[in-house]
Amino acid sequence: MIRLVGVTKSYTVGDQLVPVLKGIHLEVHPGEFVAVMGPSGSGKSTLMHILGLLDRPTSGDYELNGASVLHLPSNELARLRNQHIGFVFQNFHLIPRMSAVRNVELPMVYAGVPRSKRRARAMELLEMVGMANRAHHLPNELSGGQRQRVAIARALANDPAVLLADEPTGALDQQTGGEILRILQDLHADGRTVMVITHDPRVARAGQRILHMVDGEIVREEVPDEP
Amino acid sequence: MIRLVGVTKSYTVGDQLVPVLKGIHLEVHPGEFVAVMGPSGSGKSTLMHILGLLDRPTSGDYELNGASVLHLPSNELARLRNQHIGFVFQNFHLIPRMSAVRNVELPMVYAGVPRSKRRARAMELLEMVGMANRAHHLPNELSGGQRQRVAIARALANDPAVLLADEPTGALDQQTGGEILRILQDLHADGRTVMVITHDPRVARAGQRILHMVDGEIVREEVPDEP
Ligand SMILES: Nc1ncnc2c1ncn2[C@@H]1O[C@H](COP(=O)(O)OP(=O)(O)OP(=O)(O)O)[C@@H](O)[C@H]1O
Ligand SMILES: Nc1ncnc2c1ncn2[C@@H]1O[C@H](COP(=O)(O)OP(=O)(O)OP(=O)(O)O)[C@@H](O)[C@H]1O
Ligand SMILES: [Mg+2]
Ligand SMILES: [Mg+2]
Repeated sequence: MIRLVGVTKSYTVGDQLVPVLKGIHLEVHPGEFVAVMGPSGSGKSTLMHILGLLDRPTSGDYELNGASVLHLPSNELARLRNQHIGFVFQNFHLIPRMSAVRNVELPMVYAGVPRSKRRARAMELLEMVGMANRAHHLPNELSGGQRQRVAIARALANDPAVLLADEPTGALDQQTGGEILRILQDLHADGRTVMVITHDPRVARAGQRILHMVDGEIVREEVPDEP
Repeated sequence: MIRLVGVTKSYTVGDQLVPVLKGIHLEVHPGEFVAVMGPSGSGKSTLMHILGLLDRPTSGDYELNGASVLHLPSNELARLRNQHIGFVFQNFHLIPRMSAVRNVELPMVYAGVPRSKRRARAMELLEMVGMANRAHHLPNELSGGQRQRVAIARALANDPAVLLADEPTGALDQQTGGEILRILQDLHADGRTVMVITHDPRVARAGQRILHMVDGEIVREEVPDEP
């Protein structure tokens, strides 16, 4: 159970205060598939970074299974991030000097998974996203959509209960995007909680709920029709 | 007049030869609006880098207004790139330590434009893409779609005759993407040559021709119906 209560986030740029999240109230139940849509700059990625324990709110609270995460020790936050939450970044954040397969293995390295098991699982995940034949390419030897797919594979490395994906099909053609959507739906069908930021109506409609953000607030909740 | 004759491009990864472009024949006439579509990894960005004089073919020729560019001295190539071709990169390539407005000014610095003129034009371009209120933010203080819009503004800095845009609306919501498409259409209406790689059918339909790439080749040309 993911719960945000009165979450705000502001940044300081020079001497300017830039308010970005202006009071977010949000509940995501275990096993839910939630989509988040909204204009460029409305705060979607900022919200997802807070949910992914990659950033802290300026004010308000974040409860995970009834307990506030804001008071957890940093090693416990790191463990949650590494093993329970898979995060697909909007700009991928692949390690430039590591090949695709080694990028996918990295979360497993942190989790202490043995070498041979890591390699087998990483290749299996790359296979799933159609990237097995580019396993040894560096990120700068991959196309935009290929990097995106490696980032998706990496997010799944430790088989997380929660998947947070920031525009996971943004760099993909219609067909490849459809394949990724099916993967997200399969992960959801297996009981995982999936939250996706997307500009693609087809991905949003796959959700059980669509949260619409404008200017730092959730202004509307939509329940798509059964497909 | 842009002309590619039998262009191939291959890379070496480890001891593997990776053929990426497999014989491209292409003509783009002055003032044309051409869209390029195709699956992730099919060679679109590689093709555009060659067209933008950012990369050289492995074999074949590239003629610009009847003369081969492959034999031009590097300062002449740099001048063409800086003043005649605007390039919007798929992953934006903004300078991390420079603010949005200084990133947009950079091509004008290379072209020797005086300081006050540069600042005025850069702010005007940022205004056009809805980014004037983030002019002094660094790239890491901007959302994904905001970086994309700054990259578009920068490509237009020296008022190029040719605009090459690699998925210019990929990170944008429907509405902002529509605004960018209108900008591309206005630039085209003013007589510029516009070539856009896109996964968005709405952008592709704005073109006078759509080139479909699969596995390193142009397999089909489509003429969209009049809108
Ligand atoms: N580190 C930062 N410092 C200052 N402002 C920031 C910072 N990070 C983000 N912002 C601002 O916060 C706002 C929201 O950014 P965010 O990345 O959450 O938007 P978004 O909804 O994901 O947009 P997009 O659809 O373009 O990805 C933007 O206006 C941005 O300029
Ligand atoms: N420097 C490189 N070294 C090796 N292979 C490369 C290199 N750059 C690109 N490639 C390969 O070339 C192929 C085409 O890449 P390109 O970036 O042109 O694809 P694309 O059509 O733009 O894809 P996308 O829609 O995902 O952006 C890919 O299979 C990629 O792995
Ligand atoms: Mg974002
Ligand atoms: Mg590309």
